[in-house]
Amino acid sequence: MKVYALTHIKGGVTKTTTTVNLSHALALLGYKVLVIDADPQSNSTFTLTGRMDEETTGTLYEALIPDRSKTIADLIKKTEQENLFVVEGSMWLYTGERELAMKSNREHLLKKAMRGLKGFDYVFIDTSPSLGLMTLNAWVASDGLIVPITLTTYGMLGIRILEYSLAKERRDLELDLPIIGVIGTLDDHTKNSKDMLLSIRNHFQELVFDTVLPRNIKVEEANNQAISLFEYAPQSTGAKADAALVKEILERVA
Amino acid sequence: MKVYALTHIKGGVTKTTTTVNLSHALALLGYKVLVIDADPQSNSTFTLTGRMDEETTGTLYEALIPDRSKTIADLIKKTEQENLFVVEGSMWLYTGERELAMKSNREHLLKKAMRGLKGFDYVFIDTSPSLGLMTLNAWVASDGLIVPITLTTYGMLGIRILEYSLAKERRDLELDLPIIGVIGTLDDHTKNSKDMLLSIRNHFQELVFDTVLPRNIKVEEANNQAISLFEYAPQSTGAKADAALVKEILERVA
Ligand SMILES: Nc1ncnc2c1ncn2[C@@H]1O[C@H](COP(=O)(O)OP(=O)(O)OP(=O)(O)O)[C@@H](O)[C@H]1O
Ligand SMILES: Nc1ncnc2c1ncn2[C@@H]1O[C@H](COP(=O)(O)OP(=O)(O)OP(=O)(O)O)[C@@H](O)[C@H]1O
Ligand SMILES: [Mg+2]
Ligand SMILES: [Mg+2]
Repeated sequence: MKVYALTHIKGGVTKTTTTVNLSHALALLGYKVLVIDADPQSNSTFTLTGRMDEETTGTLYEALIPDRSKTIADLIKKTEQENLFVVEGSMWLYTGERELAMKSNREHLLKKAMRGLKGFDYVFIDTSPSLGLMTLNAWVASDGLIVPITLTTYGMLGIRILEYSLAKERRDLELDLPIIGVIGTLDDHTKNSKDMLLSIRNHFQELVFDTVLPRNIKVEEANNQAISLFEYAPQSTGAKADAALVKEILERVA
Repeated sequence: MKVYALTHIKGGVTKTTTTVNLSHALALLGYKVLVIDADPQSNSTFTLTGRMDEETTGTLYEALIPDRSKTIADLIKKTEQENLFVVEGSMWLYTGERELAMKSNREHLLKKAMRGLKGFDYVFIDTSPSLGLMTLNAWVASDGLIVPITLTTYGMLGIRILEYSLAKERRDLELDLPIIGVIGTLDDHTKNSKDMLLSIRNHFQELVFDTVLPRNIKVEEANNQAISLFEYAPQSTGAKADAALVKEILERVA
């Protein structure tokens, strides 16, 4: 079982979309996949289940906040996609920062809740655009980080904070927290995008996947309707790029 | 003097871009404007000053974290745009949540630091995509909130958490925290965008500005190069829409 956290402090770089589409692609290939939605916005939960209103029980909140917390295994729900399962996010985690800060072993709560979890080939954790304790829990619980980054100056600026924070947490928590891959996203095929991609490749070298995810309205449309991109528009440039990315990831981590 | 916070938990809805472009437009009209960058990413700071590396002193950090904190007036810097000033953001505020949580009067620190601030017609506070203590400080320090929202389901989902959090903080802090306006952004002129705009107008009614900000590559290009949109592409659809929005805001708040 491999666990990866999708992370970047910059908002809107496609953490959720990439989490969901990679998970769908792997599930279609027959891998058993779990998505853990660690973002209070719960956009992964909506996209995988269509659920807009939060259930009162059975969300990630119960694995992290109550003293008698549940395990991740207790919270797993099916999605309509065979082989693809989800632990639903919770908007009540938006104040999670303050509540987690007081708990013992506060950075390891998610990892603890995942003890004994088995039967999955891949687990993806979607995170919020922040570097707080929720995101830190996702980092600690994972084997490595996947960093989607838009081909913009703002995307690159966020990397400095990410790398600073990673270095700090590696020292403090005595953990590896490796970046296993960086994905260029929302490629507009402009000169801007080309130049930015070049500086991202210069900075991250071989960590950057060859596949760059194009901006493609079909991806946005599939998200808006909570339909799998591979069902909604299997021939779209977005779906083809996601399929190519999955192949690269499998080669890199197998 | 009117103080407004640009806020939305959803990442990438154009909080920063709208803060910067509205500020430029008002400054060009002769209003004296201050931007306070309360997002650790400091994208407003980069866009207004071109600065990528943080100064060791003179940022918002010094107004909020040290015991002998500075006032906002101490931290004001000029930009190249006449009438437009900035209080630079600080990446060290990314752990601000935990540091602020322990301070007395923790929601009012920014408001306190702004005591006695004068000589500005408008102050805009750019916030991060979160609802933590930094954002709460921006809300408490402002006369009202401006909520940019992309015409997507994810944008709308974020509104539920925003409204829940607003209601809670209004009760707890006994403050008005009015939403003075909602702006539709990144309009792709697709059926999707139209449908979403309709549901946003149904939900927020007269709070939604008539002007909708279009997706326009010139806006992204200006941001990437830290150049004012009104200098870089004054005839662009982006610049024209920002100018129309400013007129609406002036009518609404004058
Ligand atoms: N390939 C694509 N083409 C067009 N739009 C896309 C694509 N991928 C994602 N989007 C859209 O871009 C926006 C940002 O993507 P998404 O919400 O997945 O980013 P995020 O990093 O998860 O955001 P947040 O920081 O708020 O969690 C969404 O509206 C999404 O539907
Ligand atoms: N009108 C526009 N047309 C095209 N791109 C735009 C437009 N406005 C903003 N952008 C781009 O969209 C992206 C998101 O905008 P921006 O960073 O301002 O959002 P934000 O809400 O401040 O994000 P965050 O949540 O990370 O603070 C940026 O890359 C920006 O350059
Ligand atoms: Mg997301
Ligand atoms: Mg911003």
